[in-house]
Parts: sequence; structure tokens; C-alpha cells
Amino acid sequence: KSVPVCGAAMNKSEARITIQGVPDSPGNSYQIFKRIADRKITVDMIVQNVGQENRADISFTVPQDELAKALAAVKEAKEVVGATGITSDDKVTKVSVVGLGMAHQTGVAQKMFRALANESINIQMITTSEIKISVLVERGQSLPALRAVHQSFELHRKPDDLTEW
Amino acid sequence: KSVPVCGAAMNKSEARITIQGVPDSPGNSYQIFKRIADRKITVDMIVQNVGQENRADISFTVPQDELAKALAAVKEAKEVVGATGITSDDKVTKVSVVGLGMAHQTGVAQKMFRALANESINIQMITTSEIKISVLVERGQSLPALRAVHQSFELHRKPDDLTEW
Ligand SMILES: C[C@@H](O)[C@H](N)C(=O)O
Ligand SMILES: C[C@@H](O)[C@H](N)C(=O)O
Repeated sequence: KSVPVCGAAMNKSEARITIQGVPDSPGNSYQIFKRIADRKITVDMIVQNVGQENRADISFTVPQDELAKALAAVKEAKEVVGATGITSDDKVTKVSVVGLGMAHQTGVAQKMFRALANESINIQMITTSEIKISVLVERGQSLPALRAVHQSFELHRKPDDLTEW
Repeated sequence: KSVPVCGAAMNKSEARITIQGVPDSPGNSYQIFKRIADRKITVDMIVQNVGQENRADISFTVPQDELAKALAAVKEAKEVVGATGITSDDKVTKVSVVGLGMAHQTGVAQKMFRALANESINIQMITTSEIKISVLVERGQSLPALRAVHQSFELHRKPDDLTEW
């Protein structure tokens, strides 16, 4: 039988920044990420959901040691685009499941979310691609989260064997 | 020199559903995607940003011909979790850039967003992985969006050569 999920991973050294209330019109994502790129900051997740009342929130994650630099970039961008606020959290962990057979990934998503729900772990952000589902959770729940997805997908490896990615 | 982006693609046959105001506590993502999985609906993008005032919006895309079925699942889930609303849009297109060298993807993100901004194309949703940045745009702007990223990343292939994915 096919194995949709072949591995799980986590990254504990990220921080999350959200620029809130970005006017939902062409050019504003560019203004934000241009300033981040100009400072040579590495970005991992970028998440934006559909806007409401002509504004949208844009979140992204960076290595924790680049948080201060990224916040400086975002403060500048906030003024330029007219966003309403900035929030950040340096106590987050990205937990991912990876699989080549995830094309029909609904079953994988609900299975991952159930594993986390059963441990009372709150899902702060969700992003997906055809081969990966990543969620952001509270840093203190890193190991329970990773173990939960390991067990749920029967990945049979101790979390401390895994490489961060 | 390294080529961070090796291709672009679009999917014009998706529809977007958003379940708004999902109580931001463990178990609610599971309740939603369980009902979608039970109906064997194929899900592509899943996007959730951080919550505000203890509620978060969760959006996802499905094949257009599964929209009605997915809306039925979501209506049920909305009652169960106590979400505040449901919106959907069947006139969307997913546009993606793909690259193995995207690990430092800030430069790629701002370049993709600039290409779209220059054509006055509004970005409705953003999701990323290490090898892919996907955005959702209005269906009517499919071809201008794809051409814009093609030119920006010098991909030298006509859009109609590309496979949808
Ligand atoms: C919110 C932001 O993504 C905006 N829609 C843009 O296109 O830049
Ligand atoms: C909003 C939803 O993702 C919730 N935080 C959960 O964990 O299920």
C-alpha cells in the first residue's frame, strides 16, 4: 500500500512576524519583501490569507537571530504601505510532515491535525505544498508535537534522529 | 551562477473556500478537514494565519467541480466548531514559481511579487515551501500573471507549454 507520508521534521529556531492590516492592493507584498530582501534576511514560511475589508495580514518566519533585523525592515514597510500593526513571536516551532504520495492530501491533513488535537496542541499557522504540510505551534510543545505526528504516521524513528529543516 | 527558479506553473481549475472566525483552540482544524476527507475531496492549498481575538480564518482550495461538495462539508463543520462565516470564490488561479535553489527565498519572493505588482495583479493568498512559492490571483489575470513571472525569472517558455500542477 502506498505510504503518503515518509517523514516528519521540526525547526525550533524560527521566529514569526505578522504585519497586520496590509492594504489589499497590488504592490504591497512587494514593498514588504523588498525591504526584507535588501537586508539579506532569510525567510522560510510566508503565509497570507484572503483579505477582509480591503486589508490582509501577512506572516512570515525567519531564523531567530534575524528577528531584530526583520522587525526593522517590517517597521519601515508598515509605514510605506499603511499597515495597521506588527506582531511577533520568538517562541514558535515549525512542525512538518513530508510525503511524495500526498497529492490527495486531505487525508494527511486531517490525520496530522488530529494527532496534534489529541495532545491539545494549538495550530497557529498552516501552509502546504504538494509534498509538505507545515504548521506553527508553541515552542514548548515541540517534542509532543513531533512525537504525535511520528506515532500517527508510524514513522518509527526517535525525534532526536531527525535533521531540522 | 545559480538559478533559484527553474519553472512556473498555474492551475486555473481551483476554487477557494474560507471558513472565517474558527475558534483558535486545539481540535478545530481537525473537525473541518475530517469532514472534507470523509467526502473524499481533494485539497490543494491550505492556509491559516495566526489568530486574532481567539479566532482564525482557514482557507483551502479544491478542484472547481468539488466546490459544492466541499461547501457542504464546511457548512457542517462551521456549526460544529462555532465559526462565524464561510466565503468562497470559484474565479481564482494558483500561480507558482518553483526552484531547488530557493533556500534563501526572500529574493525570489520579492521578485515574484514585484512581477505581479508591475502588472497590477492583486495577490489574494500566499503560501510557500522550500521549493515553491504559490499565490492565488483572480482567474481573469491568469495569463498576465504567468507571463509576468516567466519574464521576471527569464524562463523562456510560452505559458501554453506548461503543464498544470
Ligand atoms: C496584501 C497584499 O498581498 C496585496 N494583495 C498585494 O498584492 O501586494
Ligand atoms: C484555528 C485552528 O487551527 C486551531 N488553532 C486548531 O488547532 O485546530
